[in-house]
Amino acid sequence: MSVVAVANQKGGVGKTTTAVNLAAASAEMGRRTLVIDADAQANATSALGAQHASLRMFDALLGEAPLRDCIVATSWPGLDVAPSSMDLVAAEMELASRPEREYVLRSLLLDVAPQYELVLIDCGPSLGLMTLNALAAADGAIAPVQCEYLALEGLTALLETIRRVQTHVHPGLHLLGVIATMYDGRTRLSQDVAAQLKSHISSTFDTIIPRSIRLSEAPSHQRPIIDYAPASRGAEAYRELAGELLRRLAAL
Amino acid sequence: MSVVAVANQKGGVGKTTTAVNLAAASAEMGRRTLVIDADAQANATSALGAQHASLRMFDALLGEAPLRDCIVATSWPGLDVAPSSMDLVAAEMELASRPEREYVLRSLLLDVAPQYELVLIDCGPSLGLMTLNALAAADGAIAPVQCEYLALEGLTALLETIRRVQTHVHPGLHLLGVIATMYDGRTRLSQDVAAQLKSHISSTFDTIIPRSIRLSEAPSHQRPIIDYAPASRGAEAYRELAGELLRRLAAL
Ligand SMILES: Nc1ncnc2c1ncn2[C@@H]1O[C@H](COP(=O)(O)OP(=O)(O)OP(=O)(O)O)[C@@H](O)[C@H]1O
Ligand SMILES: Nc1ncnc2c1ncn2[C@@H]1O[C@H](COP(=O)(O)OP(=O)(O)OP(=O)(O)O)[C@@H](O)[C@H]1O
Ligand SMILES: [Mg+2]
Ligand SMILES: [Mg+2]
Repeated sequence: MSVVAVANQKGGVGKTTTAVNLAAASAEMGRRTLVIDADAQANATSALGAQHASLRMFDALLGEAPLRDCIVATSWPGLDVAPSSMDLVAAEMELASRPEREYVLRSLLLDVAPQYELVLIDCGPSLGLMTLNALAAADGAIAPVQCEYLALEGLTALLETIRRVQTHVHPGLHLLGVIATMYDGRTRLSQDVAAQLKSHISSTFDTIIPRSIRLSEAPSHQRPIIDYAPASRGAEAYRELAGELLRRLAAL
Repeated sequence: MSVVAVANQKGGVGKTTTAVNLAAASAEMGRRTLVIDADAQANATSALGAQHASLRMFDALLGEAPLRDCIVATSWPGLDVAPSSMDLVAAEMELASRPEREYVLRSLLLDVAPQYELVLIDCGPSLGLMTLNALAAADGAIAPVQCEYLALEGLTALLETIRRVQTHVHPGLHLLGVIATMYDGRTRLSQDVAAQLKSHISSTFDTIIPRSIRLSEAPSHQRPIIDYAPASRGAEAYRELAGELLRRLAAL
């Protein structure tokens, strides 16, 4: 089992869109895949149609139920999701006073390890305890970065956090790479930001995710892009990215 | 002095863009205006060119310096900013254990009340203690909502939080309204979301902020839109929104 945390404290950069669509592309290739929704907004949960589940990550994190009971199958073969809810905010506060508080998610995942080949953890726009749990549980971190100026600014803080987690919490964590998202080739801003990513951060993925209206429509239909618009540029890009990710994981 | 919190826990919906550009439009109209950057990402700080300031909100919140010493003038007459920094995360954790922890910002603002007619507080993508401080200090809250499906989902949680603050923390807080942002008239999604906002939330502002590349370029030049592209649709929209906001504040 490989575990990948999708993280970036900057808001709205495409974390959920990346976690959900990478997972769907991975399942389409026949890999048993799990999405962990580690964000109280529960966007990954609704993007995969699991918003009516009764047990959630809140229950697993506070030990009310084993993680495997909180996992639901989605409509797409080989793709499961551990749904979230707004009370994850309360769970995070509760965990803050516990010993080993960064390792709670990591130990929960041991319970389901034999059943999945890939686990993708969708983090919220924060570097708080839930994101730390995701990074401590992960073999690798990937950071979507919107091709906008303000998103570039936050990158240093994110890379610094990953370094700190590697030093103090989980030395086995790798930065798998950053992903340029919402790239609009017609604008100089997108071109500049994507070029800066490639030149400053050697692990930048080759695949660039284009800005595409189909990608932003898909969650309102609660379907991943490979189902909502299978031949679209967005679907192609996430299939390509899934291939690149799996190659980088295999090389770890 | 009127204090307005710009809040929404959904990431990337245009909180910083709205706080910065509303403030600049208000100063352009001759109102002495202050932006408080209450987000550790410090995007409002850099969008106004104040990233090299020495004292920050961290210092004021922990009582190391009075708020008035942490405020810097910007290049635009009548517009000041209280800059933020990444260590605001640490300040938030430190405040969590104090009595009256939600009211720290509110009491700090009393110190500068005579000098400003309008204060805009830029909140980060969270409903944590800093955002609570902003709501407890505010006469009104405004919520930018991106014209996308996932942004609509988070609205219930935000309105619920505002109600709870009104009941338990600050009964004088008003929801001034939600603002449709990044509206792209060519897409059905934008039209649907904007229409849903107007029909479900009576306080939705009439002004709609269009998606405009000039708006996303302006922060990389560290200038508000009314200076970077004064005749653009983005500048016009924020001037119009500033007028609408001031009318709503006057009617409180
Ligand atoms: N490549 C893309 N093209 C067009 N729209 C996109 C793309 N990727 C994401 N979006 C849309 O942009 C918005 C932000 O994306 P998303 O919610 O995935 O970001 P996030 O980083 O998970 O946000 P948060 O910080 O709130 O968790 C959503 O409405 C989404 O549908
Ligand atoms: N109307 C608009 N048209 C085009 N781009 C916009 C518009 N408003 C904001 N942007 C861009 O979209 C991105 C997100 O906006 P912004 O950073 O203001 O959102 P935010 O809600 O403050 O994000 P966070 O949740 O991280 O604090 C930025 O890169 C910004 O420049
Ligand atoms: Mg998300
Ligand atoms: Mg912001």
